[in-house]
Amino acid sequence: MMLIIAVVQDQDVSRLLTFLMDKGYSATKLASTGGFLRQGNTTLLIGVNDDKVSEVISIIKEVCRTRKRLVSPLAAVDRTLNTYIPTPVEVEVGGATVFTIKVDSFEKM
Amino acid sequence: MMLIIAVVQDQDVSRLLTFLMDKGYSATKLASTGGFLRQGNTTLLIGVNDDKVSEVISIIKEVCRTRKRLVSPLAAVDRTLNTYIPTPVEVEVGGATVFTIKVDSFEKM
Amino acid sequence: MMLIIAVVQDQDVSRLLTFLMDKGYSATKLASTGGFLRQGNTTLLIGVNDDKVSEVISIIKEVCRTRKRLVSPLAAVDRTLNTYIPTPVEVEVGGATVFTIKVDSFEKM
Ligand SMILES: Nc1ncnc2c1ncn2[C@@H]1O[C@@H]2COP(=O)(O)O[C@H]3[C@@H](O)[C@H](n4cnc5c(N)ncnc54)O[C@@H]3COP(=O)(O)O[C@H]2[C@H]1O
Ligand SMILES: Nc1ncnc2c1ncn2[C@@H]1O[C@@H]2COP(=O)(O)O[C@H]3[C@@H](O)[C@H](n4cnc5c(N)ncnc54)O[C@@H]3COP(=O)(O)O[C@H]2[C@H]1O
Ligand SMILES: Nc1ncnc2c1ncn2[C@@H]1O[C@@H]2COP(=O)(O)O[C@H]3[C@@H](O)[C@H](n4cnc5c(N)ncnc54)O[C@@H]3COP(=O)(O)O[C@H]2[C@H]1O
Repeated sequence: MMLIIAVVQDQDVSRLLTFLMDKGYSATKLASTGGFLRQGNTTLLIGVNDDKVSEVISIIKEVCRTRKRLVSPLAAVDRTLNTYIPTPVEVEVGGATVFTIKVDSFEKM
Repeated sequence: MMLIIAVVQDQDVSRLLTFLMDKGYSATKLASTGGFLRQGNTTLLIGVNDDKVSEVISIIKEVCRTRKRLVSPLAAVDRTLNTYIPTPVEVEVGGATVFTIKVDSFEKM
Repeated sequence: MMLIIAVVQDQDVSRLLTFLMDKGYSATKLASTGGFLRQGNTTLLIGVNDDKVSEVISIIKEVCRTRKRLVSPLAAVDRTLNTYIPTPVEVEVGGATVFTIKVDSFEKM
């Protein structure tokens, strides 16, 4: 058993869950926030048998899109700058950040 | 040190935490959502010494109940059906889904 | 790759994220609740290369403060007492509780 922890963009979550559920997988959704942009995103916990990890990862790859976000630089530039810079900055946010962790034991009760 | 990640139903959380706290355990609660029913549930993080894992799991087993949920089929049936089926569908939700993961290092500061 | 799961107090989160982002680290924030005090706190997921774990832990140590919380004993004392005790109880809450877990595989997509 492996636990996949995937941080994805909110816009992809519903479609991703539909794909995963239709294939018989189970998942749990946690509302989260990005540490850099401080904007909402979603963290999914997906427990799967070892031999299914690559299928789940390819579903995530298929569904989750990279997007560019315009960010007010006040939140994102180097904090040592004292002057106020009005022009927005473009930051690319990847489709998904995925950690796969070995599960020592799994039980449903 | 092991980290127990337990997905439980909201109705059992308060009693479960009381039991765990009374036994001197510590836990952190995360609000979560089921991937299939898209309804609220709770994910608990419980860090315990290796030799206490089975005691915590038996407390979870004792407190967390299996329940049947009536679900409007629109959210739950096979998406290939085009016709609208008005009768609700019963889905059994287990008391707890529990992942136990080895902790490489643990520190309180 | 290691996944650091750090439970910290809300008051330290913004400064901690600023420190971590400025050093080029990435993190995801989850709103959480303490199992004992039932008060809000924050759980951070921080994926780092193995050789950077100790630097991240020392940043957490530097930023996160231990605080004393006054708690109405109704929520915290032994439940077998029937009498109502009006005087508040002081509970010390540590700066951070940190679990470090080995990551089997990591992927950005
Ligand atoms: N210290 C830093 N300096 C400069 N640019 C930075 C930065 N940290 C992040 N970024 C950039 O900002 C995007 C959004 O990051 P955020 O932290 O809001 O949202 C992140 C975060 O919630 C999560 N994430 C990514 N890597 C992570 C890691 N190693 N550990 C935990 N969470 C991670 O995935 C989301 C998307 O990450 P992604 O890498 O695709 O996209 C990132 C990256 O392009
Ligand atoms: N391997 C795993 N990884 C991560 N989280 C997991 C997991 N297995 C279970 N969970 C979590 O535990 C909740 C209860 O699962 P349970 O299997 O008892 O009860 C489930 C199961 O009886 C059924 N179900 C779940 N996924 C299904 C699917 N793909 N197809 C058909 N039925 C499904 O619906 C009930 C509610 O599921 P829901 O997703 O709303 O809520 C799930 C989900 O949040
Ligand atoms: N092994 C573990 N697994 C998962 N999460 C963990 C953990 N150890 C600590 N945490 C998380 O860190 C928060 C602060 O814990 P700390 O031990 O510094 O500070 C604790 C501790 O001094 C005390 N405490 C916790 N559990 C207790 C218990 N069963 N009996 C007596 N005192 C307890 O109350 C303070 C606040 O606890 P609270 O639960 O509200 O909030 C906890 C909890 O959210």
